Amino acid sequence: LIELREVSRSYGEGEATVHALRGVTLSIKSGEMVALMGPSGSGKSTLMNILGLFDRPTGGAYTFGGQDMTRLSARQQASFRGRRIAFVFQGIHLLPRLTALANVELPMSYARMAANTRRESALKALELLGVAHLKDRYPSQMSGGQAQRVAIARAIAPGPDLLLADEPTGALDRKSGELVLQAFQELHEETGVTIVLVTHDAFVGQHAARIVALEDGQVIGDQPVTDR
Amino acid sequence: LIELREVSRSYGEGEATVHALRGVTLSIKSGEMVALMGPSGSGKSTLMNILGLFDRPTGGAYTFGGQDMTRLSARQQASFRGRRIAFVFQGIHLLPRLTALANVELPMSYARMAANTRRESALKALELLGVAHLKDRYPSQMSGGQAQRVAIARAIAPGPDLLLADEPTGALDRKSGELVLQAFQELHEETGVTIVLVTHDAFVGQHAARIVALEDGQVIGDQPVTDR
Ligand SMILES: Nc1ncnc2c1ncn2[C@@H]1O[C@H](COP(=O)(O)OP(=O)(O)OP(=O)(O)O)[C@@H](O)[C@H]1O
Ligand SMILES: Nc1ncnc2c1ncn2[C@@H]1O[C@H](COP(=O)(O)OP(=O)(O)OP(=O)(O)O)[C@@H](O)[C@H]1O
Ligand SMILES: [Mg+2]
Ligand SMILES: [Mg+2]
Repeated sequence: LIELREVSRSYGEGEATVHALRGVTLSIKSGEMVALMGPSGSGKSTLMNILGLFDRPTGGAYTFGGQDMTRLSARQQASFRGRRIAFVFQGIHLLPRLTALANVELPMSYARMAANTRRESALKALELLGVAHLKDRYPSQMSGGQAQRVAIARAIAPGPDLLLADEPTGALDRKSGELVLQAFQELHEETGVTIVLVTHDAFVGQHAARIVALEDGQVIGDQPVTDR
Repeated sequence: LIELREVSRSYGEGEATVHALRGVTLSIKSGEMVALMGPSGSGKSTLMNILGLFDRPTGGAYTFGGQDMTRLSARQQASFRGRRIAFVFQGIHLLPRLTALANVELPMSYARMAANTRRESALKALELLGVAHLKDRYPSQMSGGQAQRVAIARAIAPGPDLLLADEPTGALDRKSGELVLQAFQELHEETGVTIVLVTHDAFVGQHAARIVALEDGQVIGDQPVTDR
């Protein structure tokens, strides 16, 4: 499904250039569940932003379902992403003036889903993450972990082809973290979604089928997870 | 140093009332290092906001150094906090239009520290957290973990009396997380600062001298950490 070949991303010029990614080559099959791990500053979020079409590489190629993503205009990227990719950001990013339910429904209204199907999918996703009772609250009225789970519900509700989750359990206790992993697992079994999750938690990494290790902008390891 | 007696905090009224804290009684001695742990939604951030004078309890008493905190006006609270308390928020909260260095120096300029002492303390704190090389970058130009460490440097630089850290290692890999704990330890040894940190990480909890467990707005456990 996903082919990255020698993907690079740098910021700045000359001596001050920051090479966030230096030639990343990676293939991800449809339906795979991959954990992306590595030290702070190693390039994980940068790679996720490129996968999620929020950013373009400065070098290399990115093909999704056989289509060259670097050839799309910004508008085409946004449309493609809206239909097929879901993203959980490292910093949560809920819209503060919408309730939890409205936040979860928003991407689906952009995708032009019928109102009742949208509501049903939204409530089911909130339920799965244990936060359905907070559907009418605003982001400022929730705890950090509750807001994070609403952001995750928003990502899984439309049943995307590709789910990109940047540290989805960062602000969660063990119990809520397990709820999240179970929700991903369930989505994976029901829809065959491809999942890439960034995590610092070895326990979370073990839930994936494969671990890609990043360091200093390069892939330094790519191993299946044995003995799950 | 800190006395909380039957502290309660609720939101809303009537049937919809949310009891975020239900009668928390807790004493913290000067120089203690306490870990506050508990499930998502159990009231940790609410308790931290009250300790940090960002919020008032709806019931109960809060005394700091013998002084009744609930009797202070909003302006007095802000002034007291500025001089004596430092806070690391669950969501980082750096000012996006200031560089890392400027962000770290800001609380010290409010406290009217001399410019050279301020700069020196800021650079030392950034160094301790392994992010001194990022001092001229803006928050949007840093990784999540790097931004979190700048927020921590900002909290420790002025040498506060009370350091409140809400999930300071949430977005960090093991190595950066250890840097943070070492920085707290070092500050604790040098200045005898009182530290309360919220964490979901048992490993981080073990670095404290005592663990207070919160559940559903109440203290359900309060134990010294044996065998460190
Ligand atoms: N403005 C508000 N209105 C209503 N309920 C609120 C409001 N703010 C917080 N709450 C509720 O108060 C409870 C405690 O929230 P708090 O943020 O203290 O939890 P927490 O222990 O920090 O959780 P987490 O580990 O998820 O960060 C939660 O159930 C939350 O939904
Ligand atoms: N706009 C920018 N200008 C300069 N450097 C940048 C910019 N954005 C990111 N970087 C740098 O690129 C590198 C990779 O950042 P990235 O956010 O991908 O790291 P990460 O692996 O997600 O880290 P973390 O685990 O801390 O979230 C970092 O060294 C970061 O400082
Ligand atoms: Mg990141
Ligand atoms: Mg919290």
